This record gives sequence, structure tokens and C-alpha cells, in this order.
Amino acid sequence: FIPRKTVYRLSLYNRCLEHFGQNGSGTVSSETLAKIAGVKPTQLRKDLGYCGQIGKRGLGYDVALLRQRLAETLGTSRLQPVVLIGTGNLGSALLRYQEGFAKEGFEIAAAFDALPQKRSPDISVPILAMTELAGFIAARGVKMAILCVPGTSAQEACNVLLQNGIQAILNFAPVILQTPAGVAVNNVNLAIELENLSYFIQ
Amino acid sequence: FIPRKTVYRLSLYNRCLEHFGQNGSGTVSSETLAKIAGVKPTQLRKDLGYCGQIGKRGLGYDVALLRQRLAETLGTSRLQPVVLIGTGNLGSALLRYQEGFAKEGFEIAAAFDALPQKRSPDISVPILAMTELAGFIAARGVKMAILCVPGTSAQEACNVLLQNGIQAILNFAPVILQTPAGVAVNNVNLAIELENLSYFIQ
Ligand SMILES: NC(=O)c1ccc[n+]([C@@H]2O[C@H](COP(=O)([O-])OP(=O)(O)OC[C@H]3O[C@@H](n4cnc5c(N)ncnc54)[C@H](O)[C@@H]3O)[C@@H](O)[C@H]2O)c1
Ligand SMILES: NC(=O)c1ccc[n+]([C@@H]2O[C@H](COP(=O)([O-])OP(=O)(O)OC[C@H]3O[C@@H](n4cnc5c(N)ncnc54)[C@H](O)[C@@H]3O)[C@@H](O)[C@H]2O)c1
Repeated sequence: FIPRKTVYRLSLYNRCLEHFGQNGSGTVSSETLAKIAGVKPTQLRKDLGYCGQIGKRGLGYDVALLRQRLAETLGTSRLQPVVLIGTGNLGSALLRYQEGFAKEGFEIAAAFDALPQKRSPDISVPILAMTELAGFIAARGVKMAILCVPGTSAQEACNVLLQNGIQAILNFAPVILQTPAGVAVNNVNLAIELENLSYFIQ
Repeated sequence: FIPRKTVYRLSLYNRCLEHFGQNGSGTVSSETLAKIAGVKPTQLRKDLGYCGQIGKRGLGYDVALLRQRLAETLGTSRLQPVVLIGTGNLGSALLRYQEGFAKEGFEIAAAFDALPQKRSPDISVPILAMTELAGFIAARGVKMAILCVPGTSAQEACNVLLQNGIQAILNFAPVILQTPAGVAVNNVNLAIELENLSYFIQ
């Protein structure tokens, strides 16, 4: 496995290649790409080493090949189905962003809630009861979930996801989820982000 | 300055202390706290060293004192005013979370948008035109902002914030903001979070 911090940087490089246009042609030097990404060129070269032989010393990287290798390494060369749990405030905002996620290779295939509300007209993703989750995950082979439930029910909802074979969770609830080894959890805790920033403005 | 990665961990320890109840009494050993936070005890002891002398070898840390020291170090012992730019989909969801942020020591004092819409009834934060931003920041001494505008206008909105003395930005737009040294920017890029997870489920 590639270390998690390196995987983050590979995603970052993937985004930076967008500077070179969607049809990205030509080459880019490790110095230029490293500058856009805000890392040292030695770090960039080391990270890209995980994607197989791509660059030639002195000639830089072929942009189209680099993009393809990054998509293969990151697993985004095919559209990944994702389920979203918790269609309240934050969950609904993420459901409206469906096109944004699709452009990045992710499809929120369905959303689930303990109290499924009537869907608002601008949300095209189906909103289903939790009783339908197991069947949906099995039918679509879903492996990834976004969790937008309150902290008090996050572990319980997480357990339901794990029982149904989910292997990766993007968690917005401000709690640390207990998960077995082999399950990847990324936490987005907006309060910690703000607290981190407040340190720098004292 | 404390390294940014360490500041994140200090915020994490601050959250973990909530396990010991809001009135947190008694002591906690570095082993116990490290286990809850998911770090090694040596890392925890090194990090807490930035908060002054708090623990006694063998006796652990006093929970109430540790909380106080962390709040002082992180700058969250007083309510920080924050402005939010971009009251679309995501911005509105964050505005409805006002109580959640207040509990953590942050107050979204006002929100601004290029096209301020009529506020929905469940949002209590005032939504103003961008022309009122400079006056508001000066009157309230705001130093921190949350940016929820599209990627195409993020740099422009960021420049307006910098001109008005904002020193820390929580950025949701999927672009890397160019800012002078001394300005702290934390990026939340949900597509990169999902891409990072998709690597682990291949
Ligand atoms: N809204 C924000 O801007 C924001 C900001 C930071 C953090 N968060 C965090 O994100 C999470 C969601 O926040 P929100 O504002 O959307 O809350 P919300 O109360 O608006 O929505 C929560 C939804 O989860 C559902 N739910 C509760 N328990 C469930 C369960 N066991 N299974 C399935 N569904 C369940 C509820 O029915 C509700 O629709 C919370 O943990 C919150 O702390 C939200
Ligand atoms: N909605 C989500 O769930 C989500 C998920 C991931 C990332 N994002 C990112 O968050 C940002 C906001 O997304 P959204 O879905 O809320 O978009 P949105 O289009 O719903 O809202 C954007 C708002 O910004 C305002 N705006 C545009 N330019 C401005 C400027 N120069 N100054 C002030 N206001 C300006 C618009 O009037 C609009 O109200 C985007 O960059 C998006 O990529 C959103």
C-alpha cells in the first residue's frame, strides 16, 4: 500500500495537471508541477515513483500519460458508486453537488436516512429508508459511503455500513469511528479546521 | 510557531478530552489519551510539550488544566467571529450549523454573497452584499473567513478578503489559493477526500 499522506499528494498532483488543459498535451517538468502543488521537486519525484516509470530525466513527464497513471493508481478511471447516509442539512448540500462529484469520478448512487423526507425538487438522487440499504449496496456493489448523521448516531450508522461490506467512509460527524483494520475512514471535522486556523491568527 | 500538523493533533486531543465529560475532572494518563486519539504516547507527550508544563511523570495529566491549556494554545478560549463568503448550496448548510460552530468557539457573524438571496427562515445569520464586507470586517475585527464560492471566483473573493485584513481562510473551492506568507489557508476538497478513499478499496 502507498502511505496515506502520499495518496493525498497524488490526488493533489492530479488536480494540478488540470492547469494544463483538459486535453493536456506536451510535457511538464517536475519543478513546474511541484511549484503548482506547493511541494519540493524531490518529494514529487519520489511520490510519482509509486505510479511506475513515467518521467525521463531532463525531459519531464508526459501530461497525458501522467494523468492516466494517476487515475489508475487512485482507482478513479471508472465511475465509483457511493451511498450517502443522513440527508439533513449537510447531506442535502452534498446531494445537490452531484454534477461536481460526477466530474471527479464519483456518483452518489442513492441516499439513506432514518427519516427519509420528501426529496426537494433540485435533488435527483433517490432518498431511501435505511431498511433498503443492504439490498442496494449488494445490488450495486457499493464499497464507499459518505456519513452525514449526528455524532450521537454515527457509530451505529457506521456499523450498519460495515455489516454490508462498505470498506471506505468519508465521515463528517465529529466523532472518531471505531472500525476494523482494512476499513479506510477519512474525517472532515470543520470545527477542527477552524480551530487549527484560529491558532495562526492569535 | 507550532508546526501545522501538531496543531491538528492538539485539536484532536482537545476533542478526545470530551470523553471525560464536560466537567472533566480527575487525571488521564498519556497512554489512555493517546489510545483514544489514535497516536503513540511518545507523540502525545511531545505535542503537549508545546502547551507548557502540564503533566507529572507517572501521575498523568489533570483533565481540567489540560483543556484550559489547549484552549489557550489554540486561541479558542474566546468566541472568534468568522465571515462566510458564498451563500449557495454549501454555504447555506454551514449557516444552518451556527449552533454547532458556537459550541466549538466560533460564531459566523455574517455571510456575504455577490447575489445575496432572501434568507431562508431557518438561517439566523445576516446575509449581506459584498459591498458591505469591508465595513463589517473593520467594525467587528474579523480575522477569519470561510470561502464557499465556485472555483472560478475563489481567487478574486480571496483577494477581497486579504485586502480587508483577513489572516485565515477555510477554503472549500477546489483551487489552490495564492496568498502571501503569514496568511493561513486550510483547504477542504471533498473530491480529493473521496479519491483518497477510492485508492484503498481497489
Ligand atoms: N451542517 C453543517 O454545516 C455541518 C458542519 C460541520 C459538521 N457537521 C456534522 O455533519 C453531520 C450532519 O449534520 P447536519 O447539519 O446535516 O445534521 P441534520 O440534523 O440536519 O441531519 C442529520 C440527518 O441524519 C439522520 N439520521 C440520524 N440518525 C440516523 C441513523 N442512525 N441512520 C440514518 N440516518 C440518521 C437524520 O434523520 C437527519 O436527516 C453532523 O454530525 C454534524 O455535526 C455538519
Ligand atoms: N455543495 C457541495 O456539497 C460541495 C461539495 C464539494 C465542493 N464544493 C465547493 O464549494 C463551493 C461552493 O459550492 P456550492 O455548491 O455552494 O455552489 P453554489 O453555486 O451553490 O454557491 C456559490 C455561491 O457563491 C456566490 N458567489 C460567486 N462568486 C462570488 C464572489 N466573487 N463573491 C461572493 N460570492 C460569490 C454565488 O452567488 C453563489 O451564491 C464550490 O467551489 C464547490 O466546488 C461544494
